[in-house]
Amino acid sequence: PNMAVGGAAITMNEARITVLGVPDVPGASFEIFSRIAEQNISVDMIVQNVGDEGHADISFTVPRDELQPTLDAVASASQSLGALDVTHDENVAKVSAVGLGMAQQTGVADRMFRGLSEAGINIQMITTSEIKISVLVSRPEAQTALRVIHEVFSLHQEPTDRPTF
Amino acid sequence: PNMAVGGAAITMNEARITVLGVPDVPGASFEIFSRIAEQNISVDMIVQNVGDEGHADISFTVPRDELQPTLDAVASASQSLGALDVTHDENVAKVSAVGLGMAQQTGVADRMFRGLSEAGINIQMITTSEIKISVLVSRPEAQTALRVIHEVFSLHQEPTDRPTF
Ligand SMILES: C[C@@H](O)[C@H](N)C(=O)O
Ligand SMILES: C[C@@H](O)[C@H](N)C(=O)O
Repeated sequence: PNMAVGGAAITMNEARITVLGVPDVPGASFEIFSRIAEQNISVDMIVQNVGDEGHADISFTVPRDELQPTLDAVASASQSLGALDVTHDENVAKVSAVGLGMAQQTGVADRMFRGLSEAGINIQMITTSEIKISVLVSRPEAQTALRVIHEVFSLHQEPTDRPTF
Repeated sequence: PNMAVGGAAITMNEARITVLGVPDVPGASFEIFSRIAEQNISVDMIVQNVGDEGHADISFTVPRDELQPTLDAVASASQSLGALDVTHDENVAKVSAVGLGMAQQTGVADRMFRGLSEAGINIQMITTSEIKISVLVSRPEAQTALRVIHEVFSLHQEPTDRPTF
C-alpha cells in the first residue's frame, strides 16, 4: 500500500537517559517507570531493544529541564535492579516524519534515512508507530534533520501534489 | 495532563530481526532499510537504542511469512556494513496500548508494565509514539498480554466510565 507523510515534527529540548544492563526479566521495566511516574515526570520516547545474555538497555527521553529529577528517580530503580549503569545526554532532540497511513513504513524509513544519511546526520535512536517514525539526533543537527524531512517528503508542497511512498 | 487509553491492539504473526553491531555512523540505517525497501517488504516496528563504543543494534519486525526474504536482504546489508551478526526470532507478537491523548505517556507505561510484570510476561522490545506504547512479547504470551492491557485500562467498560491516567 502507499502511504503519505503529512508532516514533520521536532521536539528540540529533550534529554536521553539510558539504563544499561537491566535484568531482562518481567518487572524490570515496571521498576523503572513506576519510579518515574511517582515523580510525575513526563516521558516521551521509550526504546528498548532485545536483550543479550539476560540483560537489556532501556532508554527514554524527557524534557531537558526534567533531567535531574529523572536521574534521581532512575538511580534508585537502577540500584534495586542491579543494573550495570545509567547514562544520559542532554544535547539531543527528537525529529519525526508523521504519516497519515503509514501502516507499511518501509518506504518512509528508506527515504527518511537516505536524507539523513546524505546530510551526514547520525541517528542515535529510532522508534516507530503506524503513523510516525521518530529519530533522536544531536540538538545542533536537529533543525537540519527537520529540513531534510521536509525536503524528502516534499512537505512544502500542497498535499495533492505530494508523492506517496 | 491526563491521558486516555482507548484501545489495545495485537499483531500476532511477527518476526523480529536484529542487526547487531552496526557501525554507528550516518548511512548505516539507510543501508539496511534501502535493501529491505527494494524487496517491498513491509516493516512494522523499528527499534534502535543508542550506540555503544561506535556500534548500535537495529531491530525491526516484519510479518512472519516475510522472514526469509528479509533475512536475505539484511544479510547483504550486514555484510557491506561490517556488522557483527544478524539474529532473528519468529515466535513473537506485538501488543499495544493505543491512546487518544498520550502526549505524556508516563502513567500509561507505568500501568501497562505493572500489568505485564504481574502476569509474568517478559517485555522483549519497547517502542512508543504519542498515541501508542507497543511491546514485543513471545507469541504464546501475546493473548495474555492483550488481556492484561484490557484489564489495566478497563477497556471492556464504556468510554465514559474509563479512568484516565
Ligand atoms: C528489560 C525489561 O523490559 C524486562 N524484559 C521486563 O519485562 O521488564
Ligand atoms: C546505527 C545507525 O542508526 C547509524 N547511527 C545511522 O545513522 O545510520
